[in-house]
Amino acid sequence: LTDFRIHLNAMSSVKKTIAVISGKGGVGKSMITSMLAVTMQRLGYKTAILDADLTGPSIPKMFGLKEKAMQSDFGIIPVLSKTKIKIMSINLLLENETDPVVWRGPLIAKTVQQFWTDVVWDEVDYMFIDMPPGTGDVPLTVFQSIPIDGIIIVTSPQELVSMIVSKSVRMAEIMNIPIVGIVENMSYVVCPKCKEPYYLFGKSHIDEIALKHHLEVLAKVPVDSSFTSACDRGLVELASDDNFAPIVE
Amino acid sequence: LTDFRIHLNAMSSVKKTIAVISGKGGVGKSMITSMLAVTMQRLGYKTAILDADLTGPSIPKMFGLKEKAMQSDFGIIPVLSKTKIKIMSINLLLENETDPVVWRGPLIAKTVQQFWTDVVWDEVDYMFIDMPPGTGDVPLTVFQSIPIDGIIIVTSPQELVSMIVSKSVRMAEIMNIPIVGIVENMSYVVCPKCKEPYYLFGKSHIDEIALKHHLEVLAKVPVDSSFTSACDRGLVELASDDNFAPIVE
Ligand SMILES: Nc1ncnc2c1ncn2[C@@H]1O[C@H](COP(=O)(O)OP(=O)(O)O)[C@@H](O)[C@H]1O
Ligand SMILES: Nc1ncnc2c1ncn2[C@@H]1O[C@H](COP(=O)(O)OP(=O)(O)O)[C@@H](O)[C@H]1O
Ligand SMILES: [Zn+2]
Repeated sequence: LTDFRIHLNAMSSVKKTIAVISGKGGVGKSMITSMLAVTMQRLGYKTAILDADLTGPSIPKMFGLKEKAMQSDFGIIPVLSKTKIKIMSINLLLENETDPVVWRGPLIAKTVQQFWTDVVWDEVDYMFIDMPPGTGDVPLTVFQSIPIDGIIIVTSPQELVSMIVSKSVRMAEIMNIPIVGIVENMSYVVCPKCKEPYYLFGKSHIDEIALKHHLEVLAKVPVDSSFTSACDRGLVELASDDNFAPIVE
Repeated sequence: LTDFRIHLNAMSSVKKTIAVISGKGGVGKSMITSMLAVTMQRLGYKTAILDADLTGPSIPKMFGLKEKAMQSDFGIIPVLSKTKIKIMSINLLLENETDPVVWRGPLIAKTVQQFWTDVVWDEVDYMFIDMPPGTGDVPLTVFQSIPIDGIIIVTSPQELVSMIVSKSVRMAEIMNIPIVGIVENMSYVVCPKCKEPYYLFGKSHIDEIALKHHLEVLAKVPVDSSFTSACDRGLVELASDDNFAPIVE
């Protein structure tokens, strides 16, 4: 099985890779990936993010990264965030961020593989991989192109959660990758005035769905406009991690 | 231009067709389409819904329709909702609702055209068309297959609204169809306890975006779990139309 492992750059060492998947775009997968990395980094782990979401590369924007990645003799150097998280994303390589590349499955997988082999990931404890959204062919080909140690599923209550979890479980089984657990995003909001929580779409069924698949619900993240503005302003590293700290086993 | 009009069934008469579009799935396009029809019907207009969203046909479920559509000598008879709205959807025709048809653009357009020509739309004042989500080829081919008098754009603040509105405006221009206006869905929630409105993703920019494109914001619909449960239980016709009544010109 280690033959399957696509070889890291000679100068790299990555202990654990966690892929973050979602049923479709817009459920907050990139925000959750960023917050997982931010939280781990605050706890002292050397953290990295590999932005494999090539059609919607929002990681650099959330971290307010202004510079492009540099090339060295050993390979491409990831860009460091304000709190020293190592980040690689297509937006850090292309000159013009609105480059009209048509990203198809095989090209996405090939590019993500190059992010793994050609980037110098110097001493990383945890690498979070922001996957292309969906549970179909595109994320599947990415799973086949780099070694993944665990999967986190991001769900949002207004989608068909049970179907998305079933599809994700099947995808993880096909690839023989363990599922770390489920993060439910945007299921409730806390009224800033009276602090009352309100379940936006009614009580969610995530606990029953998780139980049915023997999965753990790692966190339930409320809709919080401070997250939105932090992400919009490139300041995700200032956001509160109350919801995320418990995920760290 | 009337030659372009795909001919209605001989027994049909439809005064106005309004297509409801969205940037992507999950922003509440089908719920908004249903509520527009419900509100018009309550005001005394003879209303119909043509469910052109073949990959996600949720209209019958929202109306709690249990029966299948019947065939007559004149054509297919639409199913009547509890308040007599005439409805046609692929789910009302296929025996097995989980039929694994792969819906591609040309097949969607052809099927929607048949909904227009082969269904007896007997005396309809307003027909709302639940379009396939997106602003790309698939909805474009549907626009080319049946006559549309106006477009309503449904947006949700956590997507790239300005890009979606620009793409929708371009699509409407290509097809030479006027845009009735924009409905912003799920941008705020009213706390059930203290009645304080809370902007989930921060203050939205929909008014500026609408102004820039000379469009009207027809309504701003809050996230309200009573909508979700009404839709889930097939009782959308019982939902409150406070937000929707003003849209009726
Ligand atoms: N819990 C949350 N509260 C408030 N805003 C959120 C939350 N999760 C995501 N967002 C916002 O929603 C938008 C979409 O999130 P993103 O992570 O880019 O989704 P995805 O990667 O699934 O497409 C972003 O503007 C983000 O800041
Ligand atoms: N304003 C709202 N408040 C609460 N739930 C909503 C609202 N709008 C949509 N929903 C719910 O969100 C889900 C997705 O809505 P739907 O209309 O099917 O989206 P789309 O047609 O854009 O895919 C449904 O369960 C629906 O009941
Ligand atoms: Zn309150």
